Amino acid sequence: MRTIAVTNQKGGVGKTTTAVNLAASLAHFGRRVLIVDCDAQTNATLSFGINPAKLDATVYDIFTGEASAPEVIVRYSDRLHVIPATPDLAGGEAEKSPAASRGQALKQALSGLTGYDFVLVDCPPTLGLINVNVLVYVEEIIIPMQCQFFALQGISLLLKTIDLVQKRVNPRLKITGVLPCMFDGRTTLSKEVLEEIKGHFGEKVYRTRIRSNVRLAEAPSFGKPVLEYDPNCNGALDYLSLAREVLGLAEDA
Amino acid sequence: MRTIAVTNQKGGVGKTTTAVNLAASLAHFGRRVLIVDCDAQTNATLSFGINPAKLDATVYDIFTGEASAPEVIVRYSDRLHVIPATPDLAGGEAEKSPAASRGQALKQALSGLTGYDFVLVDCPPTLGLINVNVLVYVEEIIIPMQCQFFALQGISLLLKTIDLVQKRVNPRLKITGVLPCMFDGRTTLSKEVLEEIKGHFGEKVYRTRIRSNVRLAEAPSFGKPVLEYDPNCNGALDYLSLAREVLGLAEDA
Ligand SMILES: Nc1ncnc2c1ncn2[C@@H]1O[C@H](COP(=O)(O)OP(=O)(O)OP(=O)(O)O)[C@@H](O)[C@H]1O
Ligand SMILES: Nc1ncnc2c1ncn2[C@@H]1O[C@H](COP(=O)(O)OP(=O)(O)OP(=O)(O)O)[C@@H](O)[C@H]1O
Ligand SMILES: [Mg+2]
Ligand SMILES: [Mg+2]
Repeated sequence: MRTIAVTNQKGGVGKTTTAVNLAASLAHFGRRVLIVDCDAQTNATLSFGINPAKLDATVYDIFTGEASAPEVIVRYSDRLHVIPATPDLAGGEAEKSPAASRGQALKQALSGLTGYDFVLVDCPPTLGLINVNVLVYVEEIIIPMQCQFFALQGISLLLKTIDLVQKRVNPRLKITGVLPCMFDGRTTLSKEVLEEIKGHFGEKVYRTRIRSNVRLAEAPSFGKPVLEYDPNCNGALDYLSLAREVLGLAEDA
Repeated sequence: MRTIAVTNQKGGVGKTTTAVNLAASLAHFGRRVLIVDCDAQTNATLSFGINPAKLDATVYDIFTGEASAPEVIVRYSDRLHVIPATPDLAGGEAEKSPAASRGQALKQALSGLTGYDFVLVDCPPTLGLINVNVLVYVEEIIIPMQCQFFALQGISLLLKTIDLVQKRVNPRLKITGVLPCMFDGRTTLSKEVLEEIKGHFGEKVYRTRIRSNVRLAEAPSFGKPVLEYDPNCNGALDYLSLAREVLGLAEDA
């Protein structure tokens, strides 16, 4: 089972869009996927048409240790399940449980999971205790980056945090890949920033670039991943291409 | 003197782009403007070509009370001054000073300022103590919103926070305006979300919409506001239009 955090403390760079659509694309290729929404903004939850206001059991109860994974998992489709988030995650209370305050809450609740090939975790745009819980649990990290001027700003702080967790608590944690998002191939700026990102991360930068595509912004308002909303648009094709890279498949699989 | 926070805890919606370019546009109309960067990502600071790594004195020292405003202000141009940020703001230490922990640090340091017509504050994408310090200090708030599906998500939390500060500490605090950013007029989604935003905020939504314009994303990499980088592009025109609305000027001023 591969466990992957989709994280970047910079806001609005494509974390949720990537977590949701990579999850759907992996399921499309036959994998059983669980996506865990750890963001109080509940954007991933909403992207599957799940209304956080109507739920009793969410990832919040996983953090407080009051519920087990099976009690909170929502089935979106046969191969795509969701642990939803709730705005209550913003209160600062979720991190206060003994396990969460040591970064162990997700690991304790989810390491025993069976029946999934992939667990993807959508992270909030912060470097706080919730994110630490995620980094302690997963073995892989995908960093979405918007190819704009500020993309590499603050990246050293993210890398330091990852490094700290990896050295002290989770030796298997590694950055699997960096994903250029909202890519606008027509502008010199995008290409320059992409070069800068490659200079920084080298081989880790995925060949796939997620191009700017309005369908990706529209799909959440229909409560479905883009693959269901418009299977032939660039957004869908790009995330299928990313899934192939993540799976190590040939480009025409 | 008008004091305005540019805030929205959602990431990547246009706070910095708005703070920087509204500041420059107000200066263009002859006003003396101070822009205060309160974000550890230092994006506004970088947008003026200021390198945070080379500074001894920043807004951090304002928070800790170790420096006064005149000691940290950097002159970008005659009418446009900057209090720069530093990545150290992320450490959680800045908020620990007696004044900052009560939300009073900015107010104490900046209320005595003279010589400016406008003070604009660029806020981080959080609802933490740094933001509270900003809300305790300013009298006005501009909320940039991206016209996408998640725009109104989490807005109630922001409004609650503003309400709390206004009731308990700062009765003159008010939301002056909501600014549609990164507006893509071609898509139905943008128009639908704009309608939703208007339904929510009514008259407070500026007539000006900041259209998606790559020049706005490029300008920071040249260390200057868009008005200097490309004075005739849509980005420049839109922020001049916003400045007119903020100043209460006629549209052809
Ligand atoms: N490739 C794309 N093309 C067009 N729109 C996109 C693309 N990727 C993301 N978006 C839109 O941009 C906005 C921000 O994306 P997203 O929510 O995925 O970022 P995020 O990093 O999860 O943000 P946050 O930090 O707030 O969690 C959303 O409205 C999303 O629909
Ligand atoms: N109207 C626009 N057209 C094109 N690009 C834009 C526009 N407004 C902002 N951008 C770009 O989008 C990105 C996010 O904008 P910005 O940094 O202003 O958002 P923010 O709300 O300050 O983000 P954060 O929450 O990280 O502080 C930046 O790279 C910026 O240059
Ligand atoms: Mg998100
Ligand atoms: Mg910003």
